[in-house]
Amino acid sequence: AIQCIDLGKTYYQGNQEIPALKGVQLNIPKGDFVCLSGPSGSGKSTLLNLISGLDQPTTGQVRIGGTRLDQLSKTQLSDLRLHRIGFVFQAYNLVPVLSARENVELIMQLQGVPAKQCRQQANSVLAEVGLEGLEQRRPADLSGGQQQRVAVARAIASKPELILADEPTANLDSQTAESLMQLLQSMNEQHGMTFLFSTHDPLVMNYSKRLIRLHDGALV
Amino acid sequence: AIQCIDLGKTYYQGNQEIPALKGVQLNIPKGDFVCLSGPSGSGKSTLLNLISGLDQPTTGQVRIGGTRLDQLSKTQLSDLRLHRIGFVFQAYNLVPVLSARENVELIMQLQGVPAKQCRQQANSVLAEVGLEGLEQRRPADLSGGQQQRVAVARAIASKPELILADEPTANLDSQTAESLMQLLQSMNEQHGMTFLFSTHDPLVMNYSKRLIRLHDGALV
Ligand SMILES: Nc1ncnc2c1ncn2[C@@H]1O[C@H](COP(=O)(O)OP(=O)(O)OP(=O)(O)O)[C@@H](O)[C@H]1O
Ligand SMILES: Nc1ncnc2c1ncn2[C@@H]1O[C@H](COP(=O)(O)OP(=O)(O)OP(=O)(O)O)[C@@H](O)[C@H]1O
Ligand SMILES: [Mg+2]
Ligand SMILES: [Mg+2]
Repeated sequence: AIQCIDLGKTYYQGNQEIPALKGVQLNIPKGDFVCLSGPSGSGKSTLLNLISGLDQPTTGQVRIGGTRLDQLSKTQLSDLRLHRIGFVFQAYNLVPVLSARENVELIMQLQGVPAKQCRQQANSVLAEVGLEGLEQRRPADLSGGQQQRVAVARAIASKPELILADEPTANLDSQTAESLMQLLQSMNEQHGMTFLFSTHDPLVMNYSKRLIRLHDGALV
Repeated sequence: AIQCIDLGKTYYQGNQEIPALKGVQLNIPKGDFVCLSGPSGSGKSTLLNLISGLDQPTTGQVRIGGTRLDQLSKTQLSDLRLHRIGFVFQAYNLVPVLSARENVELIMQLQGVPAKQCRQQANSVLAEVGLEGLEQRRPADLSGGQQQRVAVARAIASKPELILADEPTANLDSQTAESLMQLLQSMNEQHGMTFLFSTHDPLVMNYSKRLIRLHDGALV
């Protein structure tokens, strides 16, 4: 479960203040399947970064499963991100020198999953997102939408309790996006994984149980 | 005008052959406004890379304005890309250490446009894509959709005769995408610039005069 309490983020550029998020109140119960939409620059990525603990708020607090993120040590926070949260970055953030499979295995290896199981699970997830046969390719030798799906596979492979996905279908055609959303929906239904998507894609919005809108850093 | 004659591209991975494009025949007259759609991995980026001369075909040829690209010297080809073609990359390819404005100015500077005119034109184009006030920001301090618009601004700033845009609205909400397409359409109408887009976005397809579909590397 995610709780955002009066959450705010201000960036600073020289002497200029940029209020990217303002007083966000949000409650996302365990097992929810939620879409966050809003214009370019409205604060979606910022909100996801704060919820994941990748960035720190200027005001307010984030709670994951009742735990306040700002009260965790650096180690406890990185532990939470490793074991309990899967993150799909808007720009994928794949490791260029690793193959698609190695990129997907990486998180499970860090979690201490045995090598054979990492490999099987990575292959299985890559097949589920339609990338069977491409496991050995490096990101530079994949299409944009294929790279995006490796990023999604990496986030879901270890079935973490919470998935934060930043525009996960931006570079996918509607058919590929549809298959992906069906996969994520079934993971939500079968494993009770909580999903929070930021998206511009009406298709993704159609799959969500609930739609949240951001405008100029505020919920509307 | 663009002509693709029996254009093919095969990638090689170890001893594996990947036929990404197969015998593409294409004729795009000057001033056309064309969309290229197709599933993820169908060859859209590959085709754009071949048309721009950024990559070389395995079979067939590309002609821009009647000139065969494979008969140009390295200098003539890079000259053509600098002066006659604007390219919007699927992954933007912005220079991280330059501001948004410097990224947009870069091409005009290389073209020998006077500094004052570069600056004015860059500011004007950034305002036209809705980024007024963000000119001094570096890419890392911009949202995904804002970075995408800097990449578009950079390609159109010097009003080249041909624009190749690889999924230019992928990270934009529908309202921002709409404004962008209206801008590009007006440049097509007022300046006779030729546009070839690769896209998954129905909104972009609605603006195009003509729709081309790729499937598994072949036109359908
Ligand atoms: N450098 C490369 N080496 C090997 N295969 C490649 C390379 N680049 C692309 N491919 C393959 O060629 C095919 C076409 O890729 P391309 O990037 O043109 O697709 P696309 O239509 O742009 O896809 P998307 O919509 O996902 O961006 C894909 O199957 C891809 O995996
Ligand atoms: N590091 C930063 N420094 C300054 N301003 C920033 C920084 N990162 C983001 N911003 C600004 O904060 C605002 C919100 O950015 P954010 O990336 O959250 O938007 P977004 O809703 O994800 O947009 P998009 O749909 O384009 O991805 C934007 O106006 C952006 O320019
Ligand atoms: Mg974003
Ligand atoms: Mg592509």
